[in-house]
Amino acid sequence: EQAVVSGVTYSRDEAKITLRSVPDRPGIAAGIFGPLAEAAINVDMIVQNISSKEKTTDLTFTVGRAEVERALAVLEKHAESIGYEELASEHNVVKVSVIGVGMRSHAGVAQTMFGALAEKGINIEVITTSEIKVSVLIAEEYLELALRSLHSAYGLDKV
Amino acid sequence: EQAVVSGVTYSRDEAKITLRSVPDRPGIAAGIFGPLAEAAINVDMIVQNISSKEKTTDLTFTVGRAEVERALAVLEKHAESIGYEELASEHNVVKVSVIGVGMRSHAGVAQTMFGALAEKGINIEVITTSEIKVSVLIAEEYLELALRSLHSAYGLDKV
Ligand SMILES: C[C@@H](O)[C@H](N)C(=O)O
Ligand SMILES: C[C@@H](O)[C@H](N)C(=O)O
Repeated sequence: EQAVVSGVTYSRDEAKITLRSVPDRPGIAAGIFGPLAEAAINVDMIVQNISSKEKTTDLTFTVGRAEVERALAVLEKHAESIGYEELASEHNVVKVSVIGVGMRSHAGVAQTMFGALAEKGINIEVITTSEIKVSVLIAEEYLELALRSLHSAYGLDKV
Repeated sequence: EQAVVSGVTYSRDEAKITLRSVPDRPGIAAGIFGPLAEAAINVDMIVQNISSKEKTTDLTFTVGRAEVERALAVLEKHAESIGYEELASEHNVVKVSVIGVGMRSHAGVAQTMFGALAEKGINIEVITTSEIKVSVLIAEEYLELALRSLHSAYGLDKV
């Protein structure tokens, strides 16, 4: 499984915005991304997990740092129709991704990635995956340390 | 933006497992995927959002339906070291993805996707994105309706 990982990438220009406790019913997600699309806000990651017993859930997305204020203003304008409890945003996060083409399972790649970050005391704030990638958001101050640890964990630093 | 979407894909063999309220500190995610990788469980999606004020968060992943029981047994064995409050699983979900190569922003593609699902009363349970895709988990019974609605929303049904 290890041989599968071909590289580690990152993006510094990420700020995350979280809508806390949105109602878990059809139309809410459309009511969030409709106004953002109309305001031509460039959204990168979108992450939502299943709802709680109270039938609400948090929805997080990332934008370039220059667009945070504008995105927050759009959401505040539509606060009533969306129905979130609170908006939270954080500028100092970075996205780090491990790329593995042909991964049969994410578990092995994730174990190595999460283990390497844990050894250095780097907390994982958000996780998403695609067929060929595992991506996390971490605090920006850990970026260089994370990249070095991941390169060595996957043996990518051997020439 | 619309011209960007090239296709809609889906996967029926998905069951989701959620660890409720895991502690948000380094090492927890590694402590979940280590045992799963060692048990050779094939993990597909992994989704985690930022933590709550109580410094806990839910972590969801998907496996093939045939592996749910085995994955739950692995997690129950490590319940103490991971520290989740509760395990939840659901068999009848499917993953539906919209593919858009060269998407500058996910907002437009997401608006159309989420809007098309909302119109048909289809609730979105989980959302993740990658550079070229927006993926959601929905209830299996809505699969055919979702695929038809998305094909027509993106004009993919025109020959
Ligand atoms: C929370 C949000 O995703 C909601 N479930 C919807 O379908 O829009
Ligand atoms: C919740 C889990 O992701 C934790 N933050 C970790 O770093 O392992």
